[in-house]
Amino acid sequence: GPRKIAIANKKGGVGKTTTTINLGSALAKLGRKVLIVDGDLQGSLTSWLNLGDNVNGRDLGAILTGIIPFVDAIFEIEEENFFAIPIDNSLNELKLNFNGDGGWEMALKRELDNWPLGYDYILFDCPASYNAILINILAASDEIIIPVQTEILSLNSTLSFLENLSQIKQSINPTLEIAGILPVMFDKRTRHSKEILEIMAEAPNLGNHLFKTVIRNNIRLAEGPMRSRTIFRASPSSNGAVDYMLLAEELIDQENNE
Amino acid sequence: GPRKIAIANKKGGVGKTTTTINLGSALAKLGRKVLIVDGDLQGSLTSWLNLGDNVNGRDLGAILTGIIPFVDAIFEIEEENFFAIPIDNSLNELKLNFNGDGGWEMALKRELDNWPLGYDYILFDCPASYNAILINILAASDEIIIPVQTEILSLNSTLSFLENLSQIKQSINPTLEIAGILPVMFDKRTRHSKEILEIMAEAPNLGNHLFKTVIRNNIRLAEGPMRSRTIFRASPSSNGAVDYMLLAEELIDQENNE
Ligand SMILES: Nc1ncnc2c1ncn2[C@@H]1O[C@H](COP(=O)(O)OP(=O)(O)OP(=O)(O)O)[C@@H](O)[C@H]1O
Ligand SMILES: Nc1ncnc2c1ncn2[C@@H]1O[C@H](COP(=O)(O)OP(=O)(O)OP(=O)(O)O)[C@@H](O)[C@H]1O
Ligand SMILES: [Mg+2]
Ligand SMILES: [Mg+2]
Repeated sequence: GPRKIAIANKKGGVGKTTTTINLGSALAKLGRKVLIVDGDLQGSLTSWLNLGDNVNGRDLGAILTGIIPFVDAIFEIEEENFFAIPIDNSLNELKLNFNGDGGWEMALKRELDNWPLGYDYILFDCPASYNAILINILAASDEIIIPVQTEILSLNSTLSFLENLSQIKQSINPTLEIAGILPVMFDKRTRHSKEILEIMAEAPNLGNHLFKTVIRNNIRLAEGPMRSRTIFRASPSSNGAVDYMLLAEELIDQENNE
Repeated sequence: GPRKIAIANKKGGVGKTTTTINLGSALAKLGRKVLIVDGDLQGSLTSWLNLGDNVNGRDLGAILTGIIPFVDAIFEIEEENFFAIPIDNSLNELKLNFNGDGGWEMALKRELDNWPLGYDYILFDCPASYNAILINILAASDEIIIPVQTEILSLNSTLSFLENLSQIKQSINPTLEIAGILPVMFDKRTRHSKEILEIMAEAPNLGNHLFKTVIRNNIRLAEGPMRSRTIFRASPSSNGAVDYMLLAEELIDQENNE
């Protein structure tokens, strides 16, 4: 079945959404069939792809609460092999805490196990908050990619997130593996960025999971969402496009080791 | 009583913690008595100030669940007029949703109303997620400062956050006013940053709340937390120090208009 990968970190603003969309697009360009899912009530992925107006009840929230099956929320986006599930950002997070009946954490997993899906990759854009949606995604995923900005606040939160993950593995999903830890917004002009990348490489439980690819700080990546574009449509020869294509290739290389 | 200000935005990584600590320090330097509170279970503020090891049950979580009174969680930090309340980041957010008895949203407000506190400013560092702690803070605060990175994803989330705020005002706290919207990480070298700042200035419901002060992108601000320092101790003559001092002066100017 598909590789189901959560793109997650409890630190905010570390490129979770940027990675989900641009890595997804790169994998689709390399011939993989890719589904990306907006798991963040903030709805950055949904608004980036301009899906907000078409949702009409076909979104992740409707899947989690059992109103529609998984396949009914899938939208085609303008590239080959590339599909998305939006989120309705008017959902109230506090009300989503499912009415406490057994197994609410497994609502998404049950859906995914039921539907034979012809995808090679399903990427989930995760919220920074520890809520019912994040739990569902981590329970349904096999792997996790953790973007980390090369700055100290991001590193500290990530170390604490790695501790949380081992608790989540024990209680919710023992099979969850780290596909990789991804340095992002790296700026070789600043000592701080280089210092933090060095600390990451040497940190136990972190260094051994680092991707070879480093996503460099590149304003083109921030401009992409202006006209609902991936980095490949907005600036195909930019550092951002090069880096996310390298990451996709590195992920495909991992397939042979699975 | 003190000005109680929430530093909040549902977009992640927009400088909420950086603003709480550095604005707080600047106000303390200008002679105001300042208390900053870590309201984010991620605990960036707590770890920045190296308070994590001393918490021993004296934190915001213990106040919200009624275990200790507000004043028992106040720690002195190494500057005059400057105090902090940490958070224990092992708290489980899903369990914090108070056992549903009436008025859990007002737990913090009740505490603050009970304790005559000699502070001029109480600044709350807010989480990016819509959870019970955020609701408590927004119910207890009189004002809100909204940091916005001058990039499109941040602007889009902020516009949606402003819509949420009017719902929160109606249901939880009609007195909550916007003290200001703060452009952060502004980089005059990029067209994108300038373009977004222009859009912000012209956007209805946003432009009229913009602070005159703009916080420029400055790596010194990212380095501060390395040795638990505010920008004033880490790099007193940097752009970051200048900008946060200007913001503090602008906030004090507002006092006369209150
Ligand atoms: N490599 C990069 N270079 C420059 N800017 C980047 C890069 N990656 C992301 N950005 C920008 O940084 C900001 C944060 O990225 P993004 O919104 O994708 O992070 P996130 O982790 O999804 O945030 P949130 O916690 O709000 O969900 C955005 O404005 C984005 O455009
Ligand atoms: N003006 C600035 N210039 C450069 N870097 C900054 C600036 N303000 C904040 N930063 C850095 O940007 C990152 C995000 O800031 P910060 O963690 O304060 O945001 P936040 O909104 O509190 O994030 P979260 O959503 O995770 O709570 C941090 O690494 C911080 O050091
Ligand atoms: Mg995001
Ligand atoms: Mg923060």
